[in-house]
Amino acid sequence: MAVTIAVANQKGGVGKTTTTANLAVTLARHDLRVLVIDTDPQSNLTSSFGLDKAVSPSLADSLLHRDAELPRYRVQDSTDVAIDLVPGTPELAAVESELQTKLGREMRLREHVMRIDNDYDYVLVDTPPSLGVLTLNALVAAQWVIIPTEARFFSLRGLQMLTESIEEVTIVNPNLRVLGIVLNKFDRRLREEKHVAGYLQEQWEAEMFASRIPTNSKILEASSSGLSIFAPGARGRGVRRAVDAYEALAEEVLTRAA
Amino acid sequence: MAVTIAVANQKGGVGKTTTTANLAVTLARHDLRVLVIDTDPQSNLTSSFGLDKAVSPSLADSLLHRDAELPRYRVQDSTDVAIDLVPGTPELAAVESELQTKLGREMRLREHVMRIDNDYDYVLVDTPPSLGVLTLNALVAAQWVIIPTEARFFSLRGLQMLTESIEEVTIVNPNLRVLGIVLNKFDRRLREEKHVAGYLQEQWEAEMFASRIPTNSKILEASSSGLSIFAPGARGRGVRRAVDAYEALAEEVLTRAA
Ligand SMILES: Nc1ncnc2c1ncn2[C@@H]1O[C@H](COP(=O)(O)OP(=O)(O)OP(=O)(O)O)[C@@H](O)[C@H]1O
Ligand SMILES: Nc1ncnc2c1ncn2[C@@H]1O[C@H](COP(=O)(O)OP(=O)(O)OP(=O)(O)O)[C@@H](O)[C@H]1O
Ligand SMILES: [Mg+2]
Ligand SMILES: [Mg+2]
Repeated sequence: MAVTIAVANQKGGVGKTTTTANLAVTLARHDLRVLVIDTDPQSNLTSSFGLDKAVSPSLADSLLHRDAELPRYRVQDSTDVAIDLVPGTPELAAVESELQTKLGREMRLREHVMRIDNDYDYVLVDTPPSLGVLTLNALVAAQWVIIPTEARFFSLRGLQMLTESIEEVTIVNPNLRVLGIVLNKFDRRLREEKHVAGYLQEQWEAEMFASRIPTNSKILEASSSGLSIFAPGARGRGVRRAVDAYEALAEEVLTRAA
Repeated sequence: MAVTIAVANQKGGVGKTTTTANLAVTLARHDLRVLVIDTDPQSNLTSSFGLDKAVSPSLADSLLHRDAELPRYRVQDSTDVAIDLVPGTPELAAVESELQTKLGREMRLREHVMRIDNDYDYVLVDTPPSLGVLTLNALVAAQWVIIPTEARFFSLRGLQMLTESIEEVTIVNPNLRVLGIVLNKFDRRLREEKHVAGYLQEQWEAEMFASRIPTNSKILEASSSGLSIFAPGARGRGVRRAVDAYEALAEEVLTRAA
């Protein structure tokens, strides 16, 4: 049975997609079988793996029709590491309202994941920046939640709301727990960031991962050029630092989730 | 009758809230009467104006009950410029599902704004990072949309989806048009940003505002310290540059919306 992790934070732009993609590749480099699921209508995770063609049937279909298969595509990251991906599509936006009145609206993804989770060691689910039905489906399907956050004031306020929502989800998914909070885009040159990071360490000490992902232009460039930071051709100190940061995070994930 | 502008982009973290807050203060410094409305359950706009107390009745109540008043609070920005604010609250998250089956679910905010818009010259509406019912209410209530974006690949994909949604809203709000796209957090030292900025200029030339808001740590610090970049005590070259950038943007807004 796979370890299923939802990557969630309703605060926008904190690095959910980037963390999901890079953590998935890092785990796959440890020879683990990895599936990533993109529940965001914007489908940034799907495009970061270079899959841009129209997909049918799609994840939206399987959320609406219990007997539709979960569409899985093998994506060859530029590092020759194989990962399976359930692509997101714009139709997911309509699923939010279509599921509102359906029975077990937040259990739909879990049912599909349970059918296939023997094929994987890790399943990572990227979510949109909201606490709506799509994110709820990810939280109900998962055993763990990774919460990427920035060291910014607005993100702090979101953490409280998110942990309360996670608490509520334990009504239908009693196993769900926070695996950890990862500080992303951390820029220790900014006074503001050091200040908020200190506060996070104090208030959420048990949840905070020791590893922090620094702000790094190579991470930014990778998410758009399609050339992963792990690619054989990617070189330099910036790449090295980025790979090491995700490597350290993956080690902590493996230890905490074991 | 006020000019009503929705500030929207379903891509998270692009600077919707920061742009709304700073543009509102800049317009108020031009002796214009300004109202800001916070439709995001995270309520970052509300906390950036220092209003943190529980509000009742709230915006969520007025969206659900047509005869409830829109709650307006006078907030004194630290620059002594007065702005009215309709605060956001966490209950707004529940409004998304409660309104799904109600008649005229996306027209609710418009009805309230029309009752009070003679009191203002400009009404700015901040929205959550999604294209759900709350953002739809803002788009139906507005005549214009300002789209903050970053010069990042993931943001580009969102622009297409957003402009298609805006096009659809013209079924119920024929006047709605894009006032402009503003490049925010622009860092011209990054190759990636220069590259995407060039693409934006080519593909969306007519919509792009000439003014760009640079990435600036003073803008970041202001949104959390509660000390505005416009405050008498805020000094230095970074502050000057930030204030000038919003000043230039406000000029373009005034020209285009006239
Ligand atoms: N450590 C990092 N260093 C530099 N840039 C980063 C880092 N992590 C993410 N980014 C960039 O920050 C932006 C936001 O990241 P991303 O899109 O992954 O966030 P998100 O939380 O998934 O956003 P959304 O809320 O829209 O889903 C992207 O342009 C991404 O490339
Ligand atoms: N020009 C800028 N320079 C530096 N930091 C900025 C700038 N504009 C916004 N920020 C910072 O970037 C982060 C994201 O901005 P903001 O919260 O306004 O975006 P948003 O689009 O409203 O996010 P959400 O999608 O969660 O509503 C905040 O920490 C903010 O302080
Ligand atoms: Mg994302
Ligand atoms: Mg915001």
